[in-house]
Amino acid sequence: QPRIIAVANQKGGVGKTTTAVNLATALAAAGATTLLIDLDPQGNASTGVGLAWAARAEGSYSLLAGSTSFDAAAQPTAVPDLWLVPAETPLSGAEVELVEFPRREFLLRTSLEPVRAGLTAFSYVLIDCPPSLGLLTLNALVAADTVLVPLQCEFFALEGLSQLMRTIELVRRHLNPPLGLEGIVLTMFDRRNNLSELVAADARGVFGRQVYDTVIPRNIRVSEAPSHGKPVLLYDFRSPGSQAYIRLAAEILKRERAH
Amino acid sequence: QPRIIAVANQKGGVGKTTTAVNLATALAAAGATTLLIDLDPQGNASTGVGLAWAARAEGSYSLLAGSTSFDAAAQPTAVPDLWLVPAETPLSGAEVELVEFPRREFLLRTSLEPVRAGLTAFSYVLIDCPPSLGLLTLNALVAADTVLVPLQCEFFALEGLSQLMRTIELVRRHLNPPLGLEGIVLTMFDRRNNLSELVAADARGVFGRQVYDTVIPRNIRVSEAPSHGKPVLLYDFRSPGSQAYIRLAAEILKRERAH
Ligand SMILES: Nc1ncnc2c1ncn2[C@@H]1O[C@H](COP(=O)(O)OP(=O)(O)OP(=O)(O)O)[C@@H](O)[C@H]1O
Ligand SMILES: Nc1ncnc2c1ncn2[C@@H]1O[C@H](COP(=O)(O)OP(=O)(O)OP(=O)(O)O)[C@@H](O)[C@H]1O
Ligand SMILES: [Mg+2]
Ligand SMILES: [Mg+2]
Repeated sequence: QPRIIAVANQKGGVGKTTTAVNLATALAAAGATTLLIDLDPQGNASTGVGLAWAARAEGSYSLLAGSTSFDAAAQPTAVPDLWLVPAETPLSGAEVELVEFPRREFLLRTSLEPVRAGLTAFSYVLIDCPPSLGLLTLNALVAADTVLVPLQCEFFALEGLSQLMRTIELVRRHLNPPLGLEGIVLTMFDRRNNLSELVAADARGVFGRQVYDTVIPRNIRVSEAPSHGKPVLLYDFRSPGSQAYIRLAAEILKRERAH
Repeated sequence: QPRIIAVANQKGGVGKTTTAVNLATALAAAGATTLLIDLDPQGNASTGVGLAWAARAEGSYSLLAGSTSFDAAAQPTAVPDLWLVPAETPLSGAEVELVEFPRREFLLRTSLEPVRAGLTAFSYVLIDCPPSLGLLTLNALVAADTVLVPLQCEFFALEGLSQLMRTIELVRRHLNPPLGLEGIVLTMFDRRNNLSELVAADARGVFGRQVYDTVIPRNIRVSEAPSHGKPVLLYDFRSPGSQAYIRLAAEILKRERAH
């Protein structure tokens, strides 16, 4: 049975896609067959693993709408043991369209039944969410076992955390009781900037061990990698960004074994 | 008659709020009485001008729902000649709630009738949008005369531009025919990072003079200012960030006079 993790934060630009793509790659490299689901209409995760727009005919929109099977929506990527359910163009209209559907928050969870039942080879499923708490993110939170929260080391990002935690609690109470917090990962940490230290200290003060020891540094190679259609692990393996995501994967695997 | 400008981009974290808050402050400092409308449930623009959550009883949600008048929703800020319509907590449910309303895309435009009719002292209205192309951003695009697009100098942000332009074109064709492009402003430009140069060259290649000459540099003082509840112009007037937003205001005022 795979572990299904929603990578979510309604604050924009905090490193959700970068974390989903590179953590998925690092988990696959560690031998855990991984599925990445792109649930953001921007389609950045699909771009981040090098999939052209022309190759995104079936994906997460078709799954939500129930117009395709899971097998048709998932495809292999250039990264060994990493599979992708891409985001197709119609996903941008889904938030409004899905409002009328019965059990609209359960559409993704239902479509992932074969995965949840252990009928596929996946050990991990990561869902990249859009920057909002609308129906797409709700679908991810209902389909997931846990939530991984990238937290950019900036003030606005810290301010938004309480809103996200309230939403997770609401989902736990009304839609998905076993939903847990996988952890909080500090991203774009800049040693030269006091603010990063302040935000990190604040987050650890409130969330303690739920914040990973591994911190992702701000690293130019990370932001260059998507323009080459590659996770940073493939673009520049030795970069501080790649090494941080490899350590993050190791920490997540270690914590899971400990439970 | 004021100029109503939507500050929009569905890509997250590109500097929408930072641009809306600091450009509004610079326009007010230049003698143009300005209104800032916070249409993002995160409420970052309200925080950015120093308004406590307790003081956000009436604002953009009440305007959309039609439960308050414009006069009750707008309040002065600590910045002379800068007024704010804050984002209240219920705004986070508005995207789903508004779907059922008749003329759901025109709710903001209708509530701003007194402003549009020149019955208020405002010369400029800036609307800070959330990172999505849902009903809140659509309301802003329908209420606005023009759209100001902050473009972060990163690859994912550039990729998202065509989706935004398509949406603006759809709104122009079906909902708000005179909607124009105010301009594209390059944000978080980092001289040490090749990627910034590449993105800037690409954007100017495609959009030409629609990209402002003024470029906003990545500047730590800009990201520190919100934790002090102040626009960067008040937090550190001499910083490169403040000076860039002052130049941007001057360029916008100059371009408007030229038309
Ligand atoms: N550690 C890092 N160092 C440098 N740049 C980074 C890092 N992590 C992410 N970035 C860059 O910052 C920008 C925002 O990251 P990303 O797009 O992953 O965030 P997001 O939360 O997925 O955004 P959105 O809210 O739009 O979905 C991207 O251009 C990305 O390349
Ligand atoms: N020129 C700059 N230099 C340094 N930091 C900046 C700059 N502009 C914005 N920032 C910081 O980058 C982060 C993202 O900016 P901001 O929140 O304004 O983007 P946004 O597009 O409004 O995000 P969202 O999509 O969540 O609404 C913030 O923490 C902000 O303080
Ligand atoms: Mg993303
Ligand atoms: Mg914002």
